[in-house]
Amino acid sequence: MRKIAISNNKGGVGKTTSAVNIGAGLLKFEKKVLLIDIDPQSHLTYSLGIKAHEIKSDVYDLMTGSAGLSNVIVRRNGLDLIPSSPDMEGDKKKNIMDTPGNEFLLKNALSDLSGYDYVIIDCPPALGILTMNALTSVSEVFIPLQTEFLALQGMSELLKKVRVIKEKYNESLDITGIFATMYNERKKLNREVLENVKRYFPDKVFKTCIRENIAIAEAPSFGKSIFDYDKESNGAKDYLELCKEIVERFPHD
Amino acid sequence: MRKIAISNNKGGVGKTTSAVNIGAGLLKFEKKVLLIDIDPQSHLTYSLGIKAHEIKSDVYDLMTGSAGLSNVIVRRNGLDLIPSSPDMEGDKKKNIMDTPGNEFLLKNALSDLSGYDYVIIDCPPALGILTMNALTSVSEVFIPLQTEFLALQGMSELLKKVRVIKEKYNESLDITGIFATMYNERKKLNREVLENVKRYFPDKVFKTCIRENIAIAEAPSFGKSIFDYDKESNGAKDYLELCKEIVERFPHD
Ligand SMILES: Nc1ncnc2c1ncn2[C@@H]1O[C@H](COP(=O)(O)OP(=O)(O)OP(=O)(O)O)[C@@H](O)[C@H]1O
Ligand SMILES: Nc1ncnc2c1ncn2[C@@H]1O[C@H](COP(=O)(O)OP(=O)(O)OP(=O)(O)O)[C@@H](O)[C@H]1O
Ligand SMILES: [Mg+2]
Ligand SMILES: [Mg+2]
Repeated sequence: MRKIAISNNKGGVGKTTSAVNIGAGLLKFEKKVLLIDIDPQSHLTYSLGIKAHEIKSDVYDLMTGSAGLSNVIVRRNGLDLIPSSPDMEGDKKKNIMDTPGNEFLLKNALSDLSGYDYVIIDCPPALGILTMNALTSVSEVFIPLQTEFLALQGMSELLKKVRVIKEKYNESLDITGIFATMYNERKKLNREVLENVKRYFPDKVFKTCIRENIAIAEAPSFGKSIFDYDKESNGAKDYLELCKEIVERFPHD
Repeated sequence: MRKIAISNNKGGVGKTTSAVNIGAGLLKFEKKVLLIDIDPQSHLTYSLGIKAHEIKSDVYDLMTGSAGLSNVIVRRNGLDLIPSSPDMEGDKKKNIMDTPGNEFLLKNALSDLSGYDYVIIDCPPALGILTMNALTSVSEVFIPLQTEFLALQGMSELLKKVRVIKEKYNESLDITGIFATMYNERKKLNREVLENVKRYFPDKVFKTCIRENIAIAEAPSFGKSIFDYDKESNGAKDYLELCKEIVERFPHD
């Protein structure tokens, strides 16, 4: 079972979009996939068309032990999901912060999970306790990178955080790869940033770039992955290409 | 003195970009402006070309009382800034969380601030303790909105948070306005979301939209505002237009 966190503390770089579409893309390779939404904004949950009132128990209930795996997993469009909810942001988050061993709440809750080939966790744009829980539960990190100046600035903090977690909490953790999102090769800025990233992190950048494609931004308003929304789009082609690379490129090769 | 927080828990919607360019735009109206970076990612600080090693004391030192106003303010391109730094994310943030009265640390630190017409605070993509400090220090909130489906989803949580803070901590707090960012009128999704926002929040949407403009994304890599980088660009025209509206449109009109 490959467990992957999609993380980047920079906001709006395509974390949620990638979680949905990598998840859906892996189904095309006959993989069983579980998605986990650990962002209180719950955008992964909404992107699958699940409304807030439909959620009986969420990832918080799982982490604090008030619900088991079988009663938090919902199924949509062939994907299994452990949903999140907005009230994770307030007192509930504070409650998680104050629980002893709070770095491992999710890891412990997933300890007897089976029956999946891939587990994919969508993280919030932060390096706090929720992202910490994701990074102690997985052994792979995928970093979506918007190829712009400000997004590149945040990378060093993220890499530092992954190194610290690997040393102190989760020896198996490693960055499997960085992939460009919203990429437009006609924009000089995008080309320059991508060149920079390839130079800084030579063997960590996926070959596939996800191009800028309006269909990708439209799909979540219909609760669909890019494959169900517009299978002929550049977005569908790029995410399928990326999934092919993911399946063939094992971690820590 | 108008004190404004630029806030939206959705990531990547143009908060930092707007803080820099509204700040620089207000200089064109002969206003004295102080920018405050309260996001540990420090993107507002980097956007003005200030490197991490140049910062002697930051907003954290100000909030915890280990530095005064006069030794945290740096000046660049005519703008005064209270910088942030990445180490605000770890133990320092935990220290703020555990300090009694931690919601008002920034407000208290700014209590004898004078000599400015506008104070503009750039917030992180979250509704935690740092955004809380910003929202208790100001009486106006500006909400940059990327006109896409996922960005619209986050609005209700943000509005709820502002209402709670107004009731419990800061009676003077109000949303002055919402403005569209990265707007492309040729994209149906952008037009539809903008129409939706105008219907939901009739008198809260600024007339000016900030159009999608690559020069805006290029400017921070040179440490410049859009006005210094490319004054003929759509970005410069739009942010100037927005500033005109801000100056003319007083809060709570
Ligand atoms: N390749 C793409 N082409 C066009 N639009 C895209 C693409 N990828 C993502 N988007 C859009 O960009 C916006 C940001 O993406 P998304 O919300 O997935 O980022 P995120 O990193 O999860 O954000 P947050 O930091 O708030 O969690 C969304 O409106 C999404 O629909
Ligand atoms: N009008 C625009 N046209 C083109 N690009 C833009 C525009 N506004 C912002 N950008 C770019 O979009 C990206 C996101 O903007 P920015 O970082 O300011 O958002 P943010 O809300 O501050 O993000 P975060 O949530 O991470 O703090 C940046 O690369 C920025 O340069
Ligand atoms: Mg997201
Ligand atoms: Mg920002």
